[in-house]
Amino acid sequence: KAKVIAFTNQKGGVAKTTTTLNLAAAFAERGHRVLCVDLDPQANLTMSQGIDPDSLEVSMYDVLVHRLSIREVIRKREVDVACASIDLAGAEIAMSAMIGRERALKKAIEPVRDDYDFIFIDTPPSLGLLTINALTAAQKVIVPVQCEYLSMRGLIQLQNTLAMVRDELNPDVEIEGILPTLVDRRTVHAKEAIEILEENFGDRVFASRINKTIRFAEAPVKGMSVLKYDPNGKAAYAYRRLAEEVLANGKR
Amino acid sequence: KAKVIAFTNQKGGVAKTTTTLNLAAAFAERGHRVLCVDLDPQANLTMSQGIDPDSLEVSMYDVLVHRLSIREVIRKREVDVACASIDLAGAEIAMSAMIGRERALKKAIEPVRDDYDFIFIDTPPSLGLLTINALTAAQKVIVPVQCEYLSMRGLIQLQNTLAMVRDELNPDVEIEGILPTLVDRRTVHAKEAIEILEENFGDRVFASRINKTIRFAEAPVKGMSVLKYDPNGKAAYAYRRLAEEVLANGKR
Ligand SMILES: Nc1ncnc2c1ncn2[C@@H]1O[C@H](COP(=O)(O)OP(=O)(O)OP(=O)(O)O)[C@@H](O)[C@H]1O
Ligand SMILES: Nc1ncnc2c1ncn2[C@@H]1O[C@H](COP(=O)(O)OP(=O)(O)OP(=O)(O)O)[C@@H](O)[C@H]1O
Ligand SMILES: [Mg+2]
Ligand SMILES: [Mg+2]
Repeated sequence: KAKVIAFTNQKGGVAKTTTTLNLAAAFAERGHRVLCVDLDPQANLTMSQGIDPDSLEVSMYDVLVHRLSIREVIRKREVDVACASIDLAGAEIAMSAMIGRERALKKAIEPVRDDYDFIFIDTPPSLGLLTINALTAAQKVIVPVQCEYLSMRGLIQLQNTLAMVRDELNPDVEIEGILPTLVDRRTVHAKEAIEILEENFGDRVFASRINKTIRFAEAPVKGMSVLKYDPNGKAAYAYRRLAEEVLANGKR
Repeated sequence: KAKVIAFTNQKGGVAKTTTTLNLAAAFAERGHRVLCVDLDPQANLTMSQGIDPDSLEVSMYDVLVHRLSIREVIRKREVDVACASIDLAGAEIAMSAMIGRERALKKAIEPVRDDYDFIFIDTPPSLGLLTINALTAAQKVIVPVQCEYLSMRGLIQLQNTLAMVRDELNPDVEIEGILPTLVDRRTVHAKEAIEILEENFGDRVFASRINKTIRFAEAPVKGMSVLKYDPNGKAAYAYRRLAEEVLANGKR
């Protein structure tokens, strides 16, 4: 049965999508079968694999709201992608009156859990119903954090939300790790921020760091992960190292 | 009567909050009376003026959902701030059944429009009901855009949403300008992205650019705008220049 990991942080632009896709590609490179579920109406993960969300007849919206089989929205690329489209922006209102609205995703991925080793879920920058669905379906959560003040402030709220999900919907969900991203090693601000992270979260902060490099912005234009776009570069190496760390943690 | 400007882009982390606050500070420096309305449950603008959102009894949530007077949630700092709190995360569901749910903000700011020259609205990274409220209350929209592929892709969707608001809710709303932010002048990727912006949006792209500098991440820690934190630095200068450009456009 696949292990389900959600990539969550309500702060915008902290590399949730970049981390979901590139960690998945690093896992696939090591021979693991990985499904990426794009749960963001912006459909950035879908776009980053070269798929045009506007060309899709059906998407994760139909899976959640009309109980369409998730197999109908999976496209095979470097990894398998369960595609999003802008329709998802209407999912929260459409689902608000549904019974079991928080478990729709958990139910939808159950039938394919034997087909994969890992299922990764990319979430929108909010703590609304779509993200709650991801936290209810997941066993683990990876929290990308930009090492800046505004991004760090949001972590307290994320922990509160996670505690609520654990009480009401999913007793098993826990933080796999907190990932410092968009790190600019030249600034004191980033160093101080990482120190604060480690003081507050201890060993739940990954040893791996993802430094800033323009390669991450270039790769999505080509519809590729950085592992495919620049296989021997620092960007690819950073996510391979994170993959090792996450897989090693899993064995403990 | 105050001119109302919304700062909107559903892409996360593109400097919506940073632009709202620092442009407001630049306007205030020139003697204009400015109110900033924080409509984001993350309450980053509220935090960036040194106000702890968790200490607030009431916030913009109560203004929208319980029709509390907006004067009750305004705090005076470098500029006046109508504060947000995490309660706002529940506003969309609480308002989904209300009659006139899209006009709640427009009605709420009407009584204070004579007290200010400008009212700026910071929005969350989504095109949900809170952002629709901002677009319905505003005459103009400033769209901060990070010069990267994923951020640019979202502009088409934003234009579609704006057209819908114009048809159904607010015939006067139009784009004041598109602001290239987080610009790293060293990369080809940013140069190419700005060229694409100008090809598609012509003179609606501001001449002003906001370059990357760590000062922007440092200032919120002190609860200050960059104009107060580093008054003679490049960061402050960039927003003063934008203020000149926006004010000059307004006179045309
Ligand atoms: N390590 C990095 N170095 C440089 N740029 C990066 C890095 N990681 C991500 N980026 C770029 O930063 C931008 C934000 O990343 P991304 O879109 O993955 O964040 P997100 O958290 O998914 O955003 P949103 O909140 O909008 O969903 C993208 O343009 C991406 O290409
Ligand atoms: N020109 C700049 N140079 C460097 N850093 C910047 C710049 N503008 C903003 N930042 C930093 O980038 C991060 C994102 O900016 P900000 O929070 O204003 O974006 P946002 O669009 O409001 O994000 P969200 O979508 O989460 O609301 C913040 O940590 C901010 O300090
Ligand atoms: Mg994303
Ligand atoms: Mg913001």
